[in-house]
Amino acid sequence: VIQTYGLRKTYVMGDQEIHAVDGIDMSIKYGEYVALMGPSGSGKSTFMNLIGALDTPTAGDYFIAGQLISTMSDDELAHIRNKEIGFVFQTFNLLPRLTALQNVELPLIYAGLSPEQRLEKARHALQQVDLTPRMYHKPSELSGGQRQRVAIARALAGDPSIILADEPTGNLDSATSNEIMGVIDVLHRQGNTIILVTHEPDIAVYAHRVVHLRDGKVEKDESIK
Amino acid sequence: VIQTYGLRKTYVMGDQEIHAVDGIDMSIKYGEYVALMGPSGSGKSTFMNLIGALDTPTAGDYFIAGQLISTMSDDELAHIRNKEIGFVFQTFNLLPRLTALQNVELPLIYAGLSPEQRLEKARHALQQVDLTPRMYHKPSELSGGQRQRVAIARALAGDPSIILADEPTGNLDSATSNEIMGVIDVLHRQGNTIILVTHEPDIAVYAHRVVHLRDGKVEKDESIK
Ligand SMILES: Nc1ncnc2c1ncn2[C@@H]1O[C@H](COP(=O)(O)OP(=O)(O)OP(=O)(O)O)[C@@H](O)[C@H]1O
Ligand SMILES: Nc1ncnc2c1ncn2[C@@H]1O[C@H](COP(=O)(O)OP(=O)(O)OP(=O)(O)O)[C@@H](O)[C@H]1O
Ligand SMILES: [Mg+2]
Ligand SMILES: [Mg+2]
Repeated sequence: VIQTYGLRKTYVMGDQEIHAVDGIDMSIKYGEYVALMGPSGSGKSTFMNLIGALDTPTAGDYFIAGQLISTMSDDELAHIRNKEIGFVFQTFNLLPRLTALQNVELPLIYAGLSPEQRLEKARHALQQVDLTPRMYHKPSELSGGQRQRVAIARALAGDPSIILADEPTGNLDSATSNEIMGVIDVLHRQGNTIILVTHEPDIAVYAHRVVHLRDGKVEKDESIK
Repeated sequence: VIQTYGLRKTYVMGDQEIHAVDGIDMSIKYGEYVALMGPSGSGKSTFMNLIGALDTPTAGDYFIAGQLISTMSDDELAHIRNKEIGFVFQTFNLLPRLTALQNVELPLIYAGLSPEQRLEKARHALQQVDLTPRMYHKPSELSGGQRQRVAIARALAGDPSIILADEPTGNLDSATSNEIMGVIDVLHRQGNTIILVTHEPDIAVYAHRVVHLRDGKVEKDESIK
């Protein structure tokens, strides 16, 4: 479902070139569960933003569901980002003036659901991450782990078929982490595709395949189940 | 060096009262190394903000170095926050328009150092967290783990005697985490006081005492060395 050829993202700063993603060929099948690991600064978030259609590559091709992303219209891209893909950001990226509930509802507005449907799906997603008592809080009125869980709920609320999660458990205690990984497991068994960035080996073991990045390139790609 | 009696922080939302910190008596000696653990939302960050003099309690007393914080002048409080305490925030709290180097220099301006001294201390702190090649980047041009390391460097640059670190390794791979914990270890052996919030048992083991919070109260307090 995801196919990249020679994918590159280069930043130019002054006379320096930073090859955040330095030529990645990757093929991820429908229903796969991949963990993406690698040192700080190795290009994981940059790569995730490229495959989430949230950023454009400097070079290389990226096909999603067989279609070349660079040839898609704005409507098609918006559809991919909001309906097909659920993205959990490493730094959460919640809107500060909206409540947790409103933040989770946001992608559902693009999906064209009625207000009643949106409310019901958003409430359900917040319940899945154990945040029902906090749904009217704004991000500044939430703990770090609670904000992370709102970001997770927002990614899952629209039932996307591809889940891209960038370090979704970094601010969570182990009990809550395991709960979240359980939710993701269920989504995987329902046939969805999961790509998860993590630094923690205890989280990576939930995946079926682990890809290691270093300096913007794939260093290792192994099956673990 | 840190003493709290019946410390409370209550948030009122509508007709609901949230007891984020619900009566904490804690005594931390000079040179101690304490890990603070507990579930998401149990009050760890709120407690850290209170003892870091970044927030005022709803009730209770807090003594730092024998002095009652509620009787301190603004100057004395500013001195405590910028010179005595180094604080690593859970969500980094970097200024987006400043470079990594400028962000790290910020607390040193309060300390009244000359521009040359500030530059040298800031560069040294960034080198300790392995970020020299990135010191002219702004936060938006840094990876999650790099931003976390800037936040750490900023906390350490002014050689504070009390280090309050709220989940300082959440976004770091294990190699970098161990490096950072090594730096903190050295600071501890130099006689500084360390209080570290963490969810990870592998990080908590560096401490000599572990305090567990639950629902804003101390649930357990044990020596581990
Ligand atoms: N401004 C606020 N208004 C209302 N409630 C708040 C506010 N700030 C924090 N809270 C609540 O206080 C509780 C404690 O928050 P705190 O940030 O201290 O938790 P924590 O232990 O650091 O959690 P985490 O491990 O997720 O970072 C949470 O339930 C949170 O929702
Ligand atoms: N806008 C930018 N300008 C310049 N360099 C950038 C920019 N954004 C990212 N970088 C650099 O690209 C590299 C890869 O960043 P990326 O965020 O993908 O790393 P990462 O693997 O997610 O790291 P972490 O584990 O710390 O989150 C880093 O070295 C970073 O400094
Ligand atoms: Mg990242
Ligand atoms: Mg916290």
